[in-house]
Amino acid sequence: MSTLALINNKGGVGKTTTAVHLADGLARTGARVLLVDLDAQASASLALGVEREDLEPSIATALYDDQPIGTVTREAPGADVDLVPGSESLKSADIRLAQEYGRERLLQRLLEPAAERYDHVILDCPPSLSLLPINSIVAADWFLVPVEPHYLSLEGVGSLLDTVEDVRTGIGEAADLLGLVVTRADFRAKATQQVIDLLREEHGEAVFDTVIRGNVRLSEATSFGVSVFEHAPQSTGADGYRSLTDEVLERLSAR
Amino acid sequence: MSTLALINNKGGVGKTTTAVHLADGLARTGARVLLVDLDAQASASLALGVEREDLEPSIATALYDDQPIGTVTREAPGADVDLVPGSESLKSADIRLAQEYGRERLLQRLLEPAAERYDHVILDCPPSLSLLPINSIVAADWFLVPVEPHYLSLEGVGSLLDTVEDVRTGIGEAADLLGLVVTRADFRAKATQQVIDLLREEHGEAVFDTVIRGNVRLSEATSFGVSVFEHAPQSTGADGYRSLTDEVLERLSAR
Ligand SMILES: Nc1ncnc2c1ncn2[C@@H]1O[C@H](COP(=O)(O)OP(=O)(O)OP(=O)(O)O)[C@@H](O)[C@H]1O
Ligand SMILES: Nc1ncnc2c1ncn2[C@@H]1O[C@H](COP(=O)(O)OP(=O)(O)OP(=O)(O)O)[C@@H](O)[C@H]1O
Ligand SMILES: [Mg+2]
Ligand SMILES: [Mg+2]
Repeated sequence: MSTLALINNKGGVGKTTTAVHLADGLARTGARVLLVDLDAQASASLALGVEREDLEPSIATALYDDQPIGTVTREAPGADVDLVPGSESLKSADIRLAQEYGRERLLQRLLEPAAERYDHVILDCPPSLSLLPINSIVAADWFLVPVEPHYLSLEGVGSLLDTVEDVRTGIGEAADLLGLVVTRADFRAKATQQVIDLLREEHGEAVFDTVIRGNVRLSEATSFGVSVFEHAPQSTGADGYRSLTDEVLERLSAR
Repeated sequence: MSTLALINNKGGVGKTTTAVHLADGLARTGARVLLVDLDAQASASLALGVEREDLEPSIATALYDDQPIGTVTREAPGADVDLVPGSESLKSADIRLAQEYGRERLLQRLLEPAAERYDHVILDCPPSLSLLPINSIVAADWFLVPVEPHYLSLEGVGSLLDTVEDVRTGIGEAADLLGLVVTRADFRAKATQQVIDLLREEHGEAVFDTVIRGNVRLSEATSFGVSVFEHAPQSTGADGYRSLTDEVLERLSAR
């Protein structure tokens, strides 16, 4: 089993879109996949067809009330993926979990039973480096960093990778970088290729070959509660995420 | 004096871009403006020309070490605006400030001396509803919600407005909504107008007339550490934010 976390404290870079499409992409190769939504916005849950008023029980129930992960797992309505939804009760996670012993390992312990049932577990995280993303970094084998090819997004990648190393030193273990994924790329903008080149110069092989272009079909699919593979299978968004799924599988089997 | 906070826990919707351009837009009308960067990513500080290694002393110094706001205020390199930078040390704000008495009013107390010196104070917040955005909601007179016209962004607006009312009930005061600002609008996508119509249907007059279109000049300007008024004054991005600045001034004088 492999556990993959989507990490970037920069907001709106495509963490959820990538989490949902890797989950469905991997499921379409026949793998058994669990998607865990650790964001209070519950974007990944909504994107896979859960209604806002049906989000509970969520991952918060398992984290706060020590319930086994199986009691909060359900089939995602919009894809052949199992889902543990996020919910608004995650808003107070930092304050509620701050005093717990081993507060950075809560998710790792919770996910242990998942090892036998699933081939891949995908963790979608909120745009921060607070306790839930830190828990994901500790629980995951690998992490992926979606990066929008704008200068602002580029600036923060280095310090994000440093934070993961701080977690490794402080807690004793942390996920390894599977790669940086360029997302929402708009090649009409001159800066896009420049930023991608800078990223490849600085991070080399760590940057996935696949570049996910801006494609309205991706945000449209979300509004229908299905993946783009279902909503617009011939679109550049579907091509991009099929290619990324293949590359992720290649990198996982090579390690 | 008016204090305006940019609030939205959805990431990447244009909070920082709007904060920076309202600050500079208001300064260009002759007003004295202070921009406070409450995000550990320090996007607003970087967008106005501060180098990443020069971010300290930041707002964190004032919040953690009880320093007066003046000691951490500087002139922004890229605009005629005073700036209190953000910095990575804000990452641990929730845990460090959780035990303080009146932890939701720390920023309000800190900004009191600013009332005589400035006409407007702009607060840029991280993409969360953790302690720093809550402090901003308590400290500000008004808040603006940038919304990207995608279904996912739309979903969360209602619950965000509910959270502000919870703050008002729990703490005893909170900012009033100045308006919802549609940002990063791409009219090539048919869903864009649909989502804007839904937003106006649901929130009526609260939605600003000005719609900020997607315009690469905006992210380019950020990479040069200046506003779009400086980098590309004839661009649709500059037009959009000039019009928004006017509308904000109208709404402030009408209240
Ligand atoms: N390649 C793409 N093309 C077009 N739109 C995209 C693409 N990727 C993501 N989006 C849209 O951009 C917005 C931000 O994407 P998403 O929500 O996946 O980012 P995120 O990093 O998870 O955001 P947050 O930081 O709030 O968790 C969404 O409305 C989404 O539909
Ligand atoms: N109108 C626009 N047109 C084009 N690009 C834009 C526009 N507004 C913002 N951007 C770009 O989109 C990205 C996200 O914008 P910004 O950083 O302002 O959002 P944010 O809500 O502050 O993000 P975060 O949630 O990380 O704080 C940035 O790279 C920015 O340059
Ligand atoms: Mg997300
Ligand atoms: Mg920002």
